[in-house]
Amino acid sequence: LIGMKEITKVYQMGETSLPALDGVSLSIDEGEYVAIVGTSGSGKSTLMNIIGLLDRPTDGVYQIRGQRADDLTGRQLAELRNREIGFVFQQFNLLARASAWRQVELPLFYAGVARSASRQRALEALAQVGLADRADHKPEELSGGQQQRVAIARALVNRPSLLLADEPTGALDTRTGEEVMALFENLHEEGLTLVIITHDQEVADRARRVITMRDGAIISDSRGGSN
Amino acid sequence: LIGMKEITKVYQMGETSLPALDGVSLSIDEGEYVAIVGTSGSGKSTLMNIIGLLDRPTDGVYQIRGQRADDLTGRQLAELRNREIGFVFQQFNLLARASAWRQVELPLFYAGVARSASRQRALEALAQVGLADRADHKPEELSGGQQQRVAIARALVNRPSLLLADEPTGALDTRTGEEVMALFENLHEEGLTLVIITHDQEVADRARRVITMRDGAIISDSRGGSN
Ligand SMILES: Nc1ncnc2c1ncn2[C@@H]1O[C@H](COP(=O)(O)OP(=O)(O)OP(=O)(O)O)[C@@H](O)[C@H]1O
Ligand SMILES: Nc1ncnc2c1ncn2[C@@H]1O[C@H](COP(=O)(O)OP(=O)(O)OP(=O)(O)O)[C@@H](O)[C@H]1O
Ligand SMILES: [Mg+2]
Ligand SMILES: [Mg+2]
Repeated sequence: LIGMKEITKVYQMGETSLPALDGVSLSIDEGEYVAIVGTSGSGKSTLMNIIGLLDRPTDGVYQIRGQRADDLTGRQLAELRNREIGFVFQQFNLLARASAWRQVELPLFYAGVARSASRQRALEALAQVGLADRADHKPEELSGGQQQRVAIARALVNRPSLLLADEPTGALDTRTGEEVMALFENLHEEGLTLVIITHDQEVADRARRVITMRDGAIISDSRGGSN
Repeated sequence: LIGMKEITKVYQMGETSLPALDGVSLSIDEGEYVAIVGTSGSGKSTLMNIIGLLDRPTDGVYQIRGQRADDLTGRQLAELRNREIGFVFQQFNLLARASAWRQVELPLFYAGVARSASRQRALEALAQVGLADRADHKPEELSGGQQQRVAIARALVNRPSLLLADEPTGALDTRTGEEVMALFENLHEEGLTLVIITHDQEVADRARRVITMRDGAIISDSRGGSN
């Protein structure tokens, strides 16, 4: 599904170069269940942004479904993302003034789903994360964990083939976090490819494969190891 | 240090009333180490905003250091907050365009600390959370866990007597999270009152007292129990 070869990301800050990713090579097949772990600042979110076509590497090759990302136009990247990839961002990235159901409806709108159907699907997605009674709340009227769940519903509503989730249970109590993980795993059994960045060992333990990062590099990959 | 009597917080949404806090009574003494736990949406952050004088209850009495909060002017509340209370917010609440050291310097600026001293103190606070080499980075140039640590440094720089921390290790890997907890606990031994909202059982286990919330109420309080 995705292949990275010698992916490098360097940020230029005035005279200084900051290497956020340092030659990362990685492949993830359709249907895998991968956890990405590592210390704060090790490059996990940067990696996920490149996987999700939200950022371009400074060097190296990234392929998704056999296509080189750098061969695609901005518009083709946006269509591919909208059709195939669901994102849960580390800080949710909700629209500041939209109600929860409109946040969740947004990917359907971009996908061209009819308005008559999209509101209903948005409400169903919210119900799946226990927020049916918060559909009209704006982000400032939602708790941290409720905002995170809106972001999760939004990530799943367009039935993506790949879910990229950055700390998706970070703001959730244990029980709500387990409900979310059960939801992801049900979808995984139906074919969804799961890539989850997490600091929670209990989440990492549920994955079939664990990739560990440090200082912009992959220092271990359990593929072919424990499962 | 703080006393709450029948604290209620109701949000009015058009015709509907949403009770976020439902008659909470609570006292916290100087020097305590309290964890607040509970399900997503149970009212923890709402409670912390009232404790920290950032929000007013709809009903009930809140006292801090013997003074009723509703007897104080907006200006007196701001001065008391700046002098006594450090906040780590659930979503950090950093300024969008300021570098890390300026974020941390802000409480010192409000406290009237001389510019010659405040930059130095800000840099020291950043060093305490392992971010000396990120002092000039703006939030968008920092990882999630680095932003959280900037918020932590900012909360501590003015040497408050009360720390209110909402999920302060939520974006941190285990080891960085333990470094932060060790920092808090050192300050606690020197007299800092610690109130930490957390979903992490390992953080809750370190506290001397655990308050559990559900549906806007306190359902258990281990005071006089385990410690
Ligand atoms: N401005 C508001 N208007 C309406 N409802 C609100 C508003 N702010 C918060 N709420 C509601 O109040 C309840 C309590 O919110 P609070 O943020 O205190 O929860 P919490 O315990 O911190 O949850 P989490 O663990 O998810 O952060 C939630 O159900 C939320 O939807
Ligand atoms: N725009 C930028 N300019 C400069 N440096 C940046 C920028 N964005 C990120 N960085 C740096 O790149 C490194 C990797 O960041 P990244 O967000 O990928 O880390 P992470 O592994 O997700 O960390 P966390 O667990 O704290 O979320 C960090 O050290 C960060 O300071
Ligand atoms: Mg990150
Ligand atoms: Mg909260």
